Amino acid sequence: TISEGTIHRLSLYSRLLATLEEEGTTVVSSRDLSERINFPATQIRRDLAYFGQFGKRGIGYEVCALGRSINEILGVHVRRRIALVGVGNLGSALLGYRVLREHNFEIVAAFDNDARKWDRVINNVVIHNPDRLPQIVECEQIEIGIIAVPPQAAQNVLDVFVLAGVRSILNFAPARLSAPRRIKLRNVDFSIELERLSYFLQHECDT
Amino acid sequence: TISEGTIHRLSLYSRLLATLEEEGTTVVSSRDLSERINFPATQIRRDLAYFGQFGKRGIGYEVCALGRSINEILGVHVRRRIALVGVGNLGSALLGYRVLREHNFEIVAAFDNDARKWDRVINNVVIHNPDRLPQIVECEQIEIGIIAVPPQAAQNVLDVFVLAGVRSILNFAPARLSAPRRIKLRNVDFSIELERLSYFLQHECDT
Ligand SMILES: NC(=O)c1ccc[n+]([C@@H]2O[C@H](COP(=O)([O-])OP(=O)(O)OC[C@H]3O[C@@H](n4cnc5c(N)ncnc54)[C@H](O)[C@@H]3O)[C@@H](O)[C@H]2O)c1
Ligand SMILES: NC(=O)c1ccc[n+]([C@@H]2O[C@H](COP(=O)([O-])OP(=O)(O)OC[C@H]3O[C@@H](n4cnc5c(N)ncnc54)[C@H](O)[C@@H]3O)[C@@H](O)[C@H]2O)c1
Repeated sequence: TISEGTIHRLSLYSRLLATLEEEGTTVVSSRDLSERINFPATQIRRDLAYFGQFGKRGIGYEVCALGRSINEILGVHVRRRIALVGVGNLGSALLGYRVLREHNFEIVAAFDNDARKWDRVINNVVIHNPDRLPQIVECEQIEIGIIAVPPQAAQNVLDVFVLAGVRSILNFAPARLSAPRRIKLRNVDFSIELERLSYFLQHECDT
Repeated sequence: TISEGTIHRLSLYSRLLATLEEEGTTVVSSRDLSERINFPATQIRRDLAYFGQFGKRGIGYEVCALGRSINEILGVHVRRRIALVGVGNLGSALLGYRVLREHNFEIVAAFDNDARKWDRVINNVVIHNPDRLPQIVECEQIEIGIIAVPPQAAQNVLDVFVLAGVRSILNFAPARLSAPRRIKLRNVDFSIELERLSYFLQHECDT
């Protein structure tokens, strides 16, 4: 099975190739790629070969074609419809995050158990009563659920998503959630990003 | 130089060891660790050995001691003081994120160029006029800056942080920023996390 690290690199390659395309570059070698994203060229070639992408000897990879292939591998050539539960500070920030559309992600429905928020529209997304989630997941063909509620409510929200047929979930709440094996659950925690900075600060003087 | 992947794994080990400690586990083998976080035991042993952490043959690692060592390597045994610029939806969510304190991160000052927000207090953090940033960075000994402003303002905010002497920066704005080599800049983009889910959805039927 493919590692989480490999999938992460695919996202980085995808973004780099999109940038190269904007810059008008048509061909790129693994070495050029390596210099721009700071991974060994051997790693890049191995990743791409794993997915059946091979450069032309002495030339490299075609930027457009490779970018398209990687996006299809990532599944971002398909519009992914998302339901968001919890429209507080974080949820509102996610609703306003334009980058999602650029990668073919669209939050099509939002839910909050604060009745004062029902029927409000933020960035063209209506906020609904959570009772309506199962029905809306079905008719909106939602494949991804985002959990942005307080930690004590998160497991309950996950259970509702699973029952409604949502197959993948991004959780922001600091709670250890349990989900059936067939569901892909990913937890997000910015403090991990801060620890990268902390590591740098701790070892700054060594370099 | 150490890879970003290794630092990321250190954060995962740190969290797992904290959990094991809470559960009352005193000794753990690389194999036990491997089963809980889904990395090969060989990788875990290699990472730990790189940092001078060796288990006892036939026994494993002492949970408390290893956890402490890893936290010192990550530099989270030191309270890291943070300044946040941009107290909109995302910034407000970050101010309310209690997990930061648990990992010894503290947002001690916030800044926003919306004058109506000045002197407001959110979670014990005062929101200041950005003009005061250099002075506050110095007297508050701030080592980490967080950028949570709209993309067109982000480079400017980074430049102010750098001038003020902040050495590491976490940027949430979707903008390609340039920073001096000595500054550690990390960009956060949730759409990458969503692409992990998209990959899963795309290949679900293969598994
Ligand atoms: N992963 C990270 O790095 C990170 C960063 C910041 C915040 N967070 C977490 O994200 C979550 C949201 O943070 P926030 O600052 O937006 O909080 P918030 O209090 O502003 O928003 C929470 C929203 O969820 C709604 N809600 C509560 N229970 C609900 C339920 N059962 N069903 C539907 N809606 C419900 C509330 O009405 C509110 O609108 C928290 O768990 C917080 O800890 C995570
Ligand atoms: N990385 C991610 O995955 C992710 C997710 C959501 C949002 N975002 C980004 O985070 C940023 C903030 O999003 P938001 O929803 O909180 O936006 P927002 O509009 O709610 O908040 C922006 C805040 O920044 C302040 N501001 C603007 N220019 C400033 C300046 N020059 N100096 C100081 N303060 C300034 C505004 O007054 C406002 O309070 C945006 O760039 C958004 O694209 C990133």
